[in-house]
Amino acid sequence: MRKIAVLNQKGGVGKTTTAVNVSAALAAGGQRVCLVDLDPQAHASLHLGQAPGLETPSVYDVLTGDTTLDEARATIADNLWLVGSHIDLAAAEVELAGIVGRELILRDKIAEDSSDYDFMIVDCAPSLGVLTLNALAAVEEVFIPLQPHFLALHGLSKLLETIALVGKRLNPRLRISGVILCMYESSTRLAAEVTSDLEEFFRQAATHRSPWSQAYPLATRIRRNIRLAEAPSFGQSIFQYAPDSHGAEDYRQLTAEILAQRPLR
Amino acid sequence: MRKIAVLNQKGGVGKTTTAVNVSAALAAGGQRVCLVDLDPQAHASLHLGQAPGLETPSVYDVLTGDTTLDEARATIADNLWLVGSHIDLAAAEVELAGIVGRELILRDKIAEDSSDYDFMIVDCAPSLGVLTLNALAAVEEVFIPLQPHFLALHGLSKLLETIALVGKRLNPRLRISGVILCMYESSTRLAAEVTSDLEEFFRQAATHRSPWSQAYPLATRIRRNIRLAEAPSFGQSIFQYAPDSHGAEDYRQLTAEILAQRPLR
Ligand SMILES: Nc1ncnc2c1ncn2[C@@H]1O[C@H](COP(=O)(O)OP(=O)(O)OP(=O)(O)O)[C@@H](O)[C@H]1O
Ligand SMILES: Nc1ncnc2c1ncn2[C@@H]1O[C@H](COP(=O)(O)OP(=O)(O)OP(=O)(O)O)[C@@H](O)[C@H]1O
Ligand SMILES: [Mg+2]
Ligand SMILES: [Mg+2]
Repeated sequence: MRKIAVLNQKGGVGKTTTAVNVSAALAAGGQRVCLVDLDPQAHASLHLGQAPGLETPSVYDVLTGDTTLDEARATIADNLWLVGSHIDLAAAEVELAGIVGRELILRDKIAEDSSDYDFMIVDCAPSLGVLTLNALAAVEEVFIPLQPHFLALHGLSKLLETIALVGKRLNPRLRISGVILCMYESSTRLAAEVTSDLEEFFRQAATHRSPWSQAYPLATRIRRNIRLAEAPSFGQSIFQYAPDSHGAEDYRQLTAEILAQRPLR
Repeated sequence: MRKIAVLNQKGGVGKTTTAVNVSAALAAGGQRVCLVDLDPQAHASLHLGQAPGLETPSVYDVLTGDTTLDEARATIADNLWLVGSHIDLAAAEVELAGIVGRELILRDKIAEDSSDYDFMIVDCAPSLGVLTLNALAAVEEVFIPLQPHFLALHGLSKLLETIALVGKRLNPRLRISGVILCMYESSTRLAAEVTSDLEEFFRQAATHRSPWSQAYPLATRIRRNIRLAEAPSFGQSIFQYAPDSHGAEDYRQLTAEILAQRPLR
């Protein structure tokens, strides 16, 4: 099972749109996928037309109580399951504050879960708090969606340091599988320049053997496409809502690229 | 002096772009403006080519030490001053945790400041923590930039409740002066629908006499314009970087609309 966190502490860069649509594309292609919504805003859950916590338990109950992943999981479509979120999760940061091993709860619950998936994908909140640390301690791969604007690289360094620290102290198997260029405004100079700065950044990292020296920007760029912003208001992935759009095309291609990645060890 | 917080806990919706460009437009029109960067990411400071904290004190020193606003203030242009931020400010949340009246520090420092401005504009971080509470306790008006996408109204309710609570407990003069539609994708159905939902929301609020019953979406919409994303990489406002662009046009018009607002009491 490939266990993946979709992470960037910067808000509104395409994490949820990526987590949801890559999950949907993988499932449509026959991969068994469990999507975990680890954001109290619950946007991934809402994107797929779910509102957990009202009648079904949510990931909040999994992290703060005895609920198993299985009890909090809902079937979304063939091959696609969701462990949904709820605004109560916002309290988890405070509730878990004193608990020993509070960053390892999700990892333990995954270990106790007997279901087998090909992919577990965790959509993270725009923060580096205890919820996101749970994701980083539990998965083996991180994908970083990034909008190619000024200051994108600024936030990236801080994020990479946090990931390296978790890798060192909590999870030696953690690696960055790639940076995903999202909301890409084609044919603008800004997108081209930030992208080339990013490529240079990772070329440098590779020569210096830093903890992220195997990370790289994926070839597929997700272009700006209003259909991607419309799909959630119908509770659908882009493939249900607008299968012929550029948004669907790009996420299909991105998913193929992710599937083709060979594990690095 | 009109004291304004630019606030939305959702990330990447146009807070900094709005705070910086409205400040610049007001200053160019002869208003004396002090911009306060209350985000540890310091994007407003970087947008104007500043990197405080290295040699000059920053708003971190103002909030956690004896530094006055005057000592942390830099002149940016005619009529435009900046109290800049620094990543150290991220520690303020923790450092101020036990302090009595920790949300009122900025208000006290403003009261001790003898400089007179026509406008003080505070750029907030995407969070409702102690830094943002300092802004809400210190100002009298809140502007809420908002991207007209699905779930924009979702986050708005929570934000309005927080503002109402601060208004009730800490700052009875606090009011919401308006919602600013940013990153507006003209001629998309999504922008039109979310905007009309927003207008309906505030029409309802007006009839129910809720604490935000005088809030409304401003008529000026800030359209998506790549120039607005490019300007910060040159350390310039949109008026210096691309004075004839749609971005400059829209922020000029928004500023005129803000100037024309009559105080509600
Ligand atoms: N390629 C795209 N083209 C157009 N709109 C997009 C694209 N990707 C995402 N969006 C829209 O932009 C907004 C932000 O995207 P998204 O919610 O995926 O970001 P996020 O990083 O998960 O945000 P948060 O930090 O709040 O969790 C959403 O309204 C989404 O529908
Ligand atoms: N109207 C617009 N058209 C195109 N790009 C824009 C527009 N407004 C803002 N941007 C760009 O979008 C990104 C996010 O905008 P901005 O930094 O102003 O949002 P923010 O709400 O302050 O984000 P944060 O929550 O991180 O503080 C920036 O790269 C900015 O340059
Ligand atoms: Mg998200
Ligand atoms: Mg900002």
